Amino acid sequence: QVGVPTIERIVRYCRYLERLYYVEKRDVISSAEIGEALGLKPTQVRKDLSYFGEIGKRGVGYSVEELYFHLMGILPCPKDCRLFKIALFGVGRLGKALLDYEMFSKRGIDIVAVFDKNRQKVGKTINGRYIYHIDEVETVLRAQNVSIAIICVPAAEAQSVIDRIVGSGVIKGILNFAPVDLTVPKDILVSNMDISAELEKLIYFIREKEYG
Amino acid sequence: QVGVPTIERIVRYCRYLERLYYVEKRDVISSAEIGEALGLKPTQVRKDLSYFGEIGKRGVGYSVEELYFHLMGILPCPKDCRLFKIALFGVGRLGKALLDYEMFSKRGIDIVAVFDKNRQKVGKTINGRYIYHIDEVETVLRAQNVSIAIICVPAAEAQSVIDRIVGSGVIKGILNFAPVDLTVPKDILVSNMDISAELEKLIYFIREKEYG
Ligand SMILES: NC(=O)c1ccc[n+]([C@@H]2O[C@H](COP(=O)([O-])OP(=O)(O)OC[C@H]3O[C@@H](n4cnc5c(N)ncnc54)[C@H](O)[C@@H]3O)[C@@H](O)[C@H]2O)c1
Ligand SMILES: NC(=O)c1ccc[n+]([C@@H]2O[C@H](COP(=O)([O-])OP(=O)(O)OC[C@H]3O[C@@H](n4cnc5c(N)ncnc54)[C@H](O)[C@@H]3O)[C@@H](O)[C@H]2O)c1
Repeated sequence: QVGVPTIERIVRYCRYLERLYYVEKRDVISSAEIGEALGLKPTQVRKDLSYFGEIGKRGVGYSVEELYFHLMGILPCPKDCRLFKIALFGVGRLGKALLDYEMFSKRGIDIVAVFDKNRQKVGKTINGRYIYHIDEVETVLRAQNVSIAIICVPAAEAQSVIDRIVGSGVIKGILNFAPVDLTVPKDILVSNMDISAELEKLIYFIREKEYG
Repeated sequence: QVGVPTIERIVRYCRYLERLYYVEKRDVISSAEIGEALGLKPTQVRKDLSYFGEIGKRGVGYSVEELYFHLMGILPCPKDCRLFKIALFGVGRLGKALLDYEMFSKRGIDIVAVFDKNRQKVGKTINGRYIYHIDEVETVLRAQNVSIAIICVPAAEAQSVIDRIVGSGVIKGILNFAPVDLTVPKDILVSNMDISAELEKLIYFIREKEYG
């Protein structure tokens, strides 16, 4: 069983190596250099990279091409991601920014259904997707075989939206932006996004650098 | 030197314990239960919690109150965060959603200046903040003593905005949402946000659970 932090690091290695491979056309890279770029200890990098199979040579470093494609094999590729149909709830500022985000199609993130409760938005289309009313959630999620939900509704509405989504019986994972703790059955995976935590981390490291 | 992943876990422990302390009014918690809730191995939890000083008792677990306030002491508290003035670039859908995000003020995240290049937006105010034109960036960042920038401009514009920000000489950290790799001097910390990576991680763990 691989833990959440390991996969988070693998995603970061992939993003970093993608740039080295395609943009900087680098051939070789050491665990020390990867660690330096990503704020990780070289021992952690070596441990991670050997967890999924031996690919580096001591003293020489890793082949960027070999390492990149080896790690990409661990993560779901765009083709795999596309198998998971996604619904987005709340077509407000954040929801619209996500619907228009160019990286989603590149990574195979396929948002097939969009929901809102505002009668002036329902029935329109946005970026080619029809906006359903929240009352249609059960039928639409089943008909479109949706398994992941992105929550972009106000905090006060989030739990009631979740209860309806869970009631559809098809959801396996939730990416939640609403600043509330959601109560969800144990078999559904929830990932809570909080941009303020990203800023707290940034401030921690700036202080660390300034005052050591 | 504490690594980035350790601080990421500390932030997650704090959010989790905040709920246990204030909402569920729990007294004691074990490393196993923390690990279960956050997708971490209990050994990793124990290692993290002992890194910053001994607080638990073998066999009994940790006092939720003691642990919560101990960990909160490691992270910048709202009062500390408020010392770091923040500027946001790009008052579009994402920028507006961030300016209106209620958790920022709760965590001491203080966005003092906002910039755009669209003449129809410049000169207006949003959530009480005046929208400056990007051409005023050097003067305003210095005058307001800004040290952190949040980038919400289109990918094609991001590097040129960064170059101007760096030119001001006061920026120490950048939270970047634009889907491009930014070239930034080594002494400036950059944190790149990518929601598609969050969804890739979610899909990885759903697959792991389904097919093991
Ligand atoms: N996690 C983060 O870092 C972060 C950052 C910014 C905003 N947010 C959060 O994201 C959410 C959306 O923010 P926003 O600025 O886009 O808000 P918004 O008000 O612009 O949009 C909310 C949308 O949700 C819709 N809605 C309300 N109740 C609904 C329901 N029951 N079912 C379906 N749709 C419903 C509204 O009609 C509206 O279109 C908020 O909860 C906000 O706090 C989180
Ligand atoms: N990282 C993620 O997960 C994620 C998710 C959604 C969107 N995004 C990205 O966030 C960015 C903003 O997205 P959006 O939907 O809000 O776009 P948007 O078009 O609604 O807003 C962009 C804003 O930037 C302003 N702008 C353009 N050039 C500028 C410049 N040189 N200086 C100052 N302001 C300038 C525009 O006038 C506009 O107000 C895009 O790069 C998008 O790809 C990232």
